[in-house]
Amino acid sequence: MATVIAIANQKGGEGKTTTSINLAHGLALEGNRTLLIDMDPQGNSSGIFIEPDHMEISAADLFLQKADVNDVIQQTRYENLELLPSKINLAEVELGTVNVEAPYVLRDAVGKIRNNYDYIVIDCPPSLSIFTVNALVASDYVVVPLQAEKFSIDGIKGLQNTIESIKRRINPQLTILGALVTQLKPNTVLTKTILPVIENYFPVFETFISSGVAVGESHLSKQSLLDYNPGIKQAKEYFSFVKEVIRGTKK
Amino acid sequence: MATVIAIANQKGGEGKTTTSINLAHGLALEGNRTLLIDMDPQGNSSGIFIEPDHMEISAADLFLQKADVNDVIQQTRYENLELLPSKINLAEVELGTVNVEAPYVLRDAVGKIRNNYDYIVIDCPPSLSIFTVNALVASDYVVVPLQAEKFSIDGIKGLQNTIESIKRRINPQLTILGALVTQLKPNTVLTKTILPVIENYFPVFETFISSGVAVGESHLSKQSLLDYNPGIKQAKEYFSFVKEVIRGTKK
Ligand SMILES: Nc1ncnc2c1ncn2[C@@H]1O[C@H](COP(=O)(O)OP(=O)(O)OP(=O)(O)O)[C@@H](O)[C@H]1O
Ligand SMILES: Nc1ncnc2c1ncn2[C@@H]1O[C@H](COP(=O)(O)OP(=O)(O)OP(=O)(O)O)[C@@H](O)[C@H]1O
Ligand SMILES: [Mg+2]
Ligand SMILES: [Mg+2]
Repeated sequence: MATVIAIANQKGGEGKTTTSINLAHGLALEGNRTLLIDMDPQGNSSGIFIEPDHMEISAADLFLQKADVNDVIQQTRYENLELLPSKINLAEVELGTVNVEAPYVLRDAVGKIRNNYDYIVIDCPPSLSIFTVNALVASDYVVVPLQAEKFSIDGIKGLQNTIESIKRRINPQLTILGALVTQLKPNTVLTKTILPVIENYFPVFETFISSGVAVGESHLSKQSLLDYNPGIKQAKEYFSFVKEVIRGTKK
Repeated sequence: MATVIAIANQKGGEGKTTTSINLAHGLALEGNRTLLIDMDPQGNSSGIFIEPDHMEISAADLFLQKADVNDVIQQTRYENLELLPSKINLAEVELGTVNVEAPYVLRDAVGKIRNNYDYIVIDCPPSLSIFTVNALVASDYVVVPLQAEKFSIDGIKGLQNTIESIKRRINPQLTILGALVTQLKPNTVLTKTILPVIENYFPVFETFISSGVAVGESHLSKQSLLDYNPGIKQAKEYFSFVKEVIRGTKK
């Protein structure tokens, strides 16, 4: 039965998608049957694996009750890794989500397929919208990628409040696995000032992901970083992060 | 009568807030009476000038018709620069916005105060939500900050579609002033590959903003970069960008 991990942060550009892709592929490389769910209408993580124009069926169809989850899930070129993709039509769903059932769509879908996987990783959009709420309601753990930057801290309290509220009302077992510091530049004043602040809110992973051009290159070549250049610094850091996640989620 | 400029991009972390703060302050330093409007419930640009806890009245009150725009605007410590701030309660407004009037709230408010300013700069959130729509409906020009990165390109077509749609239906005079390349690292393969793609969609400003630690430091010290370290590379780049905007928006 799968361990479900939401990759969430309402701040934009903190590394959610980069972390989702590489955590999911890293878990798969470790022999885990893994599902990557894209909950962002921007579909950045999906786009690494499939062109939006070739996506006949996607996450929106789940929310509109037009498809069964088993029909939406597809293979990827990576062994052990499957994808539940999204494209821009998911944004239209958001307008219809002031109803009581709305936060549970993903949890119900995950419930049907949980036994097919060891891990499910959910990429969230930069908002505390219905899609992030669905991910948190469906998850056992949350990982919060964030930068050692002022605006990254502005939103931490709000994210913590949302997680606490979902724990209290809907999903008592939701656990914050930790904050993953990403895009780290070495030895800046920022880093020394901001890291202690993050530690006040969430446990922080020992692994930091440093800033490096290979990350953007891997996205451009539509590969995970672990595939594109497994020997490069940031790939080794993601491998190390994957090991921390496996240790932290042992049942 | 003010020229109104929306700073928009639904991709997260592309430099909207950094650009909004420094464009607004740069215009003010050039002697223009300037208003910075924060349309992001995350309130990152507002937080440079005022603590959310000290904000009794803010953008949400406009949308809830609880306040007149003149009461929401406040002074900043920078001469010629005023602020219409937001905080997290703006997010609650989003749920009530499936009505016909919703896209016009900001335009109506701006209409009342346009003659008080030479420029109005609007910081948008990372979504094509009601707040970005309000900004585009209220604006004469759009500036699109973006990185030379793969995911920055994924969303360009969607943003262009939204702008075209608002031009066609609501605001025919809306003009794309250009794309501002931000957080540029020197001479990467990414940059050479991605810049031509951006140019297919939008005119690109001659000024590029390079990546540098001073930017994050200025946010941490709650100053514009132009104030924090006017001699540093990225500040000079922003000064140069401000000049391009002034030239491009001459009436
Ligand atoms: N370690 C890194 N080094 C260099 N660039 C990185 C690194 N991690 C992420 N990036 C780049 O930073 C940008 C933001 O990363 P990403 O898209 O993964 O963040 P996100 O949180 O998913 O953004 P959004 O909020 O828009 O969904 C991307 O262009 C990505 O290529
Ligand atoms: N030129 C630069 N050099 C270094 N860091 C930068 C630069 N521009 C922006 N940043 C940093 O990158 C992060 C994202 O910038 P910013 O918050 O301005 O983007 P945004 O588009 O407003 O994000 P969001 O989509 O969350 O609103 C911030 O932590 C900021 O300090
Ligand atoms: Mg993302
Ligand atoms: Mg911003």
